[in-house]
Amino acid sequence: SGRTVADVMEPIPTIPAAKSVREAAQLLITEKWSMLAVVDEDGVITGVVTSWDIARASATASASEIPVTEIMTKNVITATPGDSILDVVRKLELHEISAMPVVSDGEVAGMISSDILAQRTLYRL
Amino acid sequence: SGRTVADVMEPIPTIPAAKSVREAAQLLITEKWSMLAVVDEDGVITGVVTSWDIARASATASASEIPVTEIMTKNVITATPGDSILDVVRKLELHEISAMPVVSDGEVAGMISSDILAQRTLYRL
Ligand SMILES: C[S@@+](CC[C@H](N)C(=O)[O-])C[C@H]1O[C@@H](n2cnc3c(N)ncnc32)[C@H](O)[C@@H]1O
Ligand SMILES: C[S@@+](CC[C@H](N)C(=O)[O-])C[C@H]1O[C@@H](n2cnc3c(N)ncnc32)[C@H](O)[C@@H]1O
Repeated sequence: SGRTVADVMEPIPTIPAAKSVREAAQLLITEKWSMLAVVDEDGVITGVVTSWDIARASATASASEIPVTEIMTKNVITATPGDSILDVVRKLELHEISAMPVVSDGEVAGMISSDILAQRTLYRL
Repeated sequence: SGRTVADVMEPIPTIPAAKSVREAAQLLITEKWSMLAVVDEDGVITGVVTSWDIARASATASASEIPVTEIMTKNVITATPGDSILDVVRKLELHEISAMPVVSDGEVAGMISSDILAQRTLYRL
């Protein structure tokens, strides 16, 4: 069982910034964890998209052909590989989010989420 | 810190079966936890909807005016108030889901999710 993010993080799916909301939805539903990192042509993360953002686009009747950049969250809350699980839980709770990309030396190394934490760090009670 | 579902469960938002996918999306984005229980006129749960279902509807270009019953999951995986946290984690992992309604005597009593577990039962590491 893990003590830091590095012990339990999982790969994070990415999507190019030019893709549409519909393409983001199509990718999201094939992935195990409900977050995509939006990346520019240099592979640098410019935002995140979760199924919540797709739901908001649906709720506001946004055209699904618009670029994913228009619905993504640009102010990305992240973790580092060395963060403790407690730091992660506090950050998720504070921002009312379920997942975060993990960054190391400016590069996206993976993701951590409450699903992953529940399955991999919840001590057997 | 909790040992059973009853100790940590939270209220579950409900939506009438006659509502549309768009109305479900509008309700989902206002709620803290990303699951709705779909109920018939007697208040009996007939399915669940998560933002994943809204994303799939968007991905397949489904009209957002269709009833929520057409996108909900009818075979609902549930917990009971007496279930242990370990039972819940195993069930969430087995079905690759993030949340479950909690039922007691055939009535929906609340919901439990990996977000709730991470915040309320993850022992401080
Ligand atoms: C407030 S949360 C509530 C729903 C759900 N817990 C979730 O995380 O998607 C929804 C919003 O948070 C954003 N979000 C999720 N994870 C994020 C992260 N790591 N950094 C920044 N924003 C994030 C999503 O893009 C979405 O706009
Ligand atoms: C396989 S999960 C993957 C995404 C995410 N973990 C989630 O739970 O939504 C997505 C599907 O599971 C369904 N689902 C989620 N919770 C459920 C539950 N407690 N019982 C039955 N189906 C559920 C949703 O309706 C959706 O169709």
